[in-house]
Amino acid sequence: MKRIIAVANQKGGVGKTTTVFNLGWALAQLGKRVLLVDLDPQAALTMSCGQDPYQVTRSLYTVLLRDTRLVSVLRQVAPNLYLAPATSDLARAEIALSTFPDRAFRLSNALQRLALDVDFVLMDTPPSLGLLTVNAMTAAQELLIPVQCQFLSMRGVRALLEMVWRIHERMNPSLALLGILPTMYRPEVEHSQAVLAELQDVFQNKVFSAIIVDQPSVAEAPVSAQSVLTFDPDSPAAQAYRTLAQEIIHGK
Amino acid sequence: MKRIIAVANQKGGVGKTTTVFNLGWALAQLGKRVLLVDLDPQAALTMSCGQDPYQVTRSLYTVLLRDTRLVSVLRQVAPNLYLAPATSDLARAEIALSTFPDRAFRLSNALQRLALDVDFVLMDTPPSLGLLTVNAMTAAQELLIPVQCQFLSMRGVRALLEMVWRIHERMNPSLALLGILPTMYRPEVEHSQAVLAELQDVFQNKVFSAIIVDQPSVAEAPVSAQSVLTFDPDSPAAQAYRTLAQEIIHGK
Ligand SMILES: Nc1ncnc2c1ncn2[C@@H]1O[C@H](COP(=O)(O)OP(=O)(O)OP(=O)(O)O)[C@@H](O)[C@H]1O
Ligand SMILES: Nc1ncnc2c1ncn2[C@@H]1O[C@H](COP(=O)(O)OP(=O)(O)OP(=O)(O)O)[C@@H](O)[C@H]1O
Ligand SMILES: [Mg+2]
Ligand SMILES: [Mg+2]
Repeated sequence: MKRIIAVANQKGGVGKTTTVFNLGWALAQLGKRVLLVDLDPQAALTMSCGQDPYQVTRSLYTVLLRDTRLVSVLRQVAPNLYLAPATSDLARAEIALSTFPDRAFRLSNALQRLALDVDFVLMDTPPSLGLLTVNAMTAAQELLIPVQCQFLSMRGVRALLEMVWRIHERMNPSLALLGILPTMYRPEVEHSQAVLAELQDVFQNKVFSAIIVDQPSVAEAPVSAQSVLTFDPDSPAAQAYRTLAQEIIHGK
Repeated sequence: MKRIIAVANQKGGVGKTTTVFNLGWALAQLGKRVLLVDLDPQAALTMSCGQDPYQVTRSLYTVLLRDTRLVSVLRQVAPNLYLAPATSDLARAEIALSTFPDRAFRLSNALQRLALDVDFVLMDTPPSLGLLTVNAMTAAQELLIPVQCQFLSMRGVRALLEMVWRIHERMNPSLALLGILPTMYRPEVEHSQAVLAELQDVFQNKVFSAIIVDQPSVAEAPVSAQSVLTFDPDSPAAQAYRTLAQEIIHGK
C-alpha cells in the first residue's frame, strides 16, 4: 500500500523542499522505493536532485494539463529514488487549469494511474495555498507540515490547518495530519526554544520527536546535488532526518 | 516626490517582510514619512506591526476589490510610520480580481489617489509571482530584491528578473531595479560567503553595500511588535538596516 504524503506550508522558506529531499533520501537508504513530486514552479526540489529545470522537456506541467502519463516524465536520481520534475511553466498551470472541471484532482488521477511500484510518494509544494497545493492535498492521504522555529512561521499554522480541514471535509476525507516537523531549530537561541515549546504545547503528540536543527551543511549539500545524508552523514540534521524516516515508517 | 518601492522575491523566507518592516522603521527614525503596504494574505507585516489580522475589518482587500480609499484603512504604528494592513481574505483577491479589466493596476490607482503626504511607500509581497505581486510591481517605480545567502535562494533570481523585465516592457516602463539586498548572511560559513561573492560578481553595483547578517534577535523582535532597531539597536543587523536606509535616501 503506497503512502502518499504532501509536504506543505504557505509560509515561505520553512524547509518544505529540504524535507522532501532529505526525507526521500533517508527512506530510499532504508530500502523503500520513493517517488518525489515537485509541484513548485521554482523547481527547487528538481534542482536539489541535480536536474536543470530549463533542460526538462516533459514535466508535471504536461501531466497536469495534457494527461501525459506520470511514468513518462520520471527520472531516477538515486537508488530507490525517482523524481517527477517541475519546470517554470508550472506557474501558468494554476490559470490554465482553472477551466477544467476536475482541476483540483488532476494529480490525484495521475497518481492513481501510475504504473510504477513505489512505497512512498512525497510531494513538494509552493509557498501558497493555490491550486497546485490543493492538488497535492487531494492526492495525499497524509500531510507533513514543516514549521521553522521562529515567530512568523508559527503564526501561519492556524490558517493552514483551517484549510486542511476544509479539504478533508469537501474533497479528500482520507487526508490526515501526519505530523508537524520543527525545522531550523537553534538549541542555543532562547526564542527558538520558546517557539519549539509552544509547538509541542499546542500540537502535543502531532509534533514529531525528530527535530531538524539549523545546520549550514543542509543548505550547502544541494549545490552538489547531494542530500545532507551523504554530504554530512554524521551530523545532527542528517541523524534527525533518519529518525524522522523511522518515525514515519513505524509510527510515532 | 513620493518614492514607491516594491520588495519582492518569489522564493519564500528570504527576508521580504523583515526588510519592509525594518527598513520602514529606519527611514521613519530618519524623519521620513513612510507607508507600509502588506499585500501578503499571511499578513506577516501586519503582525510584525502588532496588529491582529483577524481583528482588521478594513484592509487592502476592500481597497483592491471595492475601491475603498486607501487612507481609510491606514493605521499609524509608530511616529512617521503608517500601515495598510492585510487580512487572510486577500488570498481570494487574485481570483476575485481576475475578471476586472484593470486587475493589474488596482493598487497603482489606489496609490495615485492617496490623500496622505508620505516620502516612501514600501510594499511587502507574498512568495509568488501572482496578481498581488504584479500589482505591487505596476504601482512601484523601484524594486528591492532580498536574497538569502544560500544556494536555493540564489537560483530564483534569474526567473524573477525575467519577470521584472516583462513588467517593465508591457505594463510599467518606469519600474527599475533599486538593488539586491543580501540577507541572513553568515560571515563564518563558507557557503554563505560563496553565495555573497557570486551575487556581487553577477550583479555588481546592483548589490547594496549594506549586508544583513543572520542574527536571532531579528526574528525575535516582531514577537513584541518591535523592529530590531528598537529591540537590539546596537546590533550588526540594526546597523545594516540603517546603512540600507542611508543608501536608499542618498543613492549607492
Ligand atoms: N536545517 C536547516 N539548516 C540550515 N538551513 C536549512 C535547513 N533546512 C533548510 N535550510 C535552508 O533554508 C532555506 C529554505 O529552505 P527550503 O527552500 O527547503 O524551504 P521551503 O519551505 O521549501 O521554501 P519555499 O517556501 O521557497 O518553497 C534553503 O536555502 C535551505 O537550504
Ligand atoms: N537577518 C535575519 N537574521 C535572522 N532571522 C531573520 C533575518 N531576517 C529574517 N529572519 C527570519 O527569517 C524568517 C523569514 O523571514 P521573512 O518572513 O521576513 O521572509 P519572507 O521573504 O517575507 O517570507 P515569505 O516568503 O513567507 O513572505 C522569519 O522568521 C524572520 O524573522
Ligand atoms: Mg520549497
Ligand atoms: Mg513575508
